[in-house]
Amino acid sequence: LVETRNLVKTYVLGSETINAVNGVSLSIERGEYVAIMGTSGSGKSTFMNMIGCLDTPSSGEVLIDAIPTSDRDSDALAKLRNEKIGFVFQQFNLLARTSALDNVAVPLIYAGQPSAKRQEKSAAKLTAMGLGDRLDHTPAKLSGGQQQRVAIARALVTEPLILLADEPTGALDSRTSDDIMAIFQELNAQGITIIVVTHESEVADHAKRRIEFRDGKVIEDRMVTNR
Amino acid sequence: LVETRNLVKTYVLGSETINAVNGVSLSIERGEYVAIMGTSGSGKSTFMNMIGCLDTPSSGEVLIDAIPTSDRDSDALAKLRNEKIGFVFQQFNLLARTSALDNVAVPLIYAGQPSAKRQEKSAAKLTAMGLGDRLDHTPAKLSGGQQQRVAIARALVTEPLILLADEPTGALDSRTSDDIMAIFQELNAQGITIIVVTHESEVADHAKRRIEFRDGKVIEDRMVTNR
Ligand SMILES: Nc1ncnc2c1ncn2[C@@H]1O[C@H](COP(=O)(O)OP(=O)(O)OP(=O)(O)O)[C@@H](O)[C@H]1O
Ligand SMILES: Nc1ncnc2c1ncn2[C@@H]1O[C@H](COP(=O)(O)OP(=O)(O)OP(=O)(O)O)[C@@H](O)[C@H]1O
Ligand SMILES: [Mg+2]
Ligand SMILES: [Mg+2]
Repeated sequence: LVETRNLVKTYVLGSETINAVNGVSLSIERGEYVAIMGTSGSGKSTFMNMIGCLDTPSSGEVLIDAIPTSDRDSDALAKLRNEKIGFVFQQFNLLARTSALDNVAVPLIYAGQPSAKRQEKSAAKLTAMGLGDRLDHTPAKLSGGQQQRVAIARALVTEPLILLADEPTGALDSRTSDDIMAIFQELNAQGITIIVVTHESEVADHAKRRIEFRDGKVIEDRMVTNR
Repeated sequence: LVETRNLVKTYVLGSETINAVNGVSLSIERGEYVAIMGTSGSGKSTFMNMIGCLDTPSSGEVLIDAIPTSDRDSDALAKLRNEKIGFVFQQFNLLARTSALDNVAVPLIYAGQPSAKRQEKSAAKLTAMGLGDRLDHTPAKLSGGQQQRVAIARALVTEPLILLADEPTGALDSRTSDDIMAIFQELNAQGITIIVVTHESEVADHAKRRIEFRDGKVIEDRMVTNR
């Protein structure tokens, strides 16, 4: 479902060259549950942004459903992202002047759904995250973990085939984190492909495969036996 | 050193009232190392902002060095914050168009230090955080964990008496997190008072006292035996 071939992302700042992702080739099948780990700055978010079609490679290929993203024009890419991919950003990326409810509804606007349906689905997702009493709060009026849960709700509201979650429990206490893990487990049981970047072993332990990054490369890629 | 008496913070949004902090009385002595834990939305950041003199209580008192913050005017409060308190924000709060080096130097500008000294101290702090090769990167050109380390460096550059750290390892892998814990341990050994909000037991285990919040109140406050 998701494949990369010699994927590279390089940044040039003045005289220095940074190889954020430095040649990654891997393949993730439909229905997998993968944990991506690695040291700070090892290229995990950069990699996620490329397979999520939010960023273009410097060289190499990303293929979604066997079609290279470079073969799709920007409208087709936007449509693919909106319909098939749900992305939880490491820094949430919520709209500051917008309520939790309207933040979650944004992907449904792109999907062309009518207003009543958008409100209903968004409210349902936020309630499932324990935020039913925070629907009209803007991000500044929410705690860090509440903002993170709004970001998760937004990623799930279009019922994506592929969930890409970059540190989705970084701001959550262990009980709230368990709730999120149960939701992810349920989605994976329904066939949703999950790729989660995490530094917490409690989260990585739910995945069936573990990929480790260092200095822009994959240094380990193995199946893990669940508890 | 830090004391609160019946501390309350209430938000009113339309017809609803939110008791973010709902009557907290506690006292932290010079040199303590305290971990604050609790569920998402339980009032931890709101509490930290008040004892860090960044936010004013709705009622109750905050006393720093036995002086109520309400007895100080805003200049005196700003001076106290700048000279005695280092704050690591849950969401970093870095200046977006400013390099890592200049972000870290900001508190030294307020402290009236000359430019060469500011650059030297900021570079030293960032290098100690493993970011010596990222000094001129702006936040958008840094990974999540690198931004978090810039926020930590900035909190430490004035050599504060009190370090208030809100989820300082939320975006860090375990090895980088260990490095930060070693730095905090060293500071506490030198007499610096450390109050850290965390949801990670590996971080809480370094503290000597553990305070747990729920629904704006303290439900547990005990000394913990370190390994
Ligand atoms: N400006 C505001 N207006 C209204 N409610 C607010 C505001 N800021 C915070 N709150 C609410 O106050 C409560 C406490 O927030 P706080 O940020 O202190 O929680 P927290 O314990 O730090 O949570 P987390 O672990 O998720 O970071 C939350 O329920 C939040 O929704
Ligand atoms: N726009 C940019 N310009 C220059 N360098 C960048 C840019 N974005 C990221 N980098 C660098 O690329 C490297 C990889 O960044 P990335 O965000 O992918 O790391 P990460 O593995 O997600 O780290 P973390 O665990 O801290 O979130 C980092 O060293 C970072 O400094
Ligand atoms: Mg990252
Ligand atoms: Mg908080």
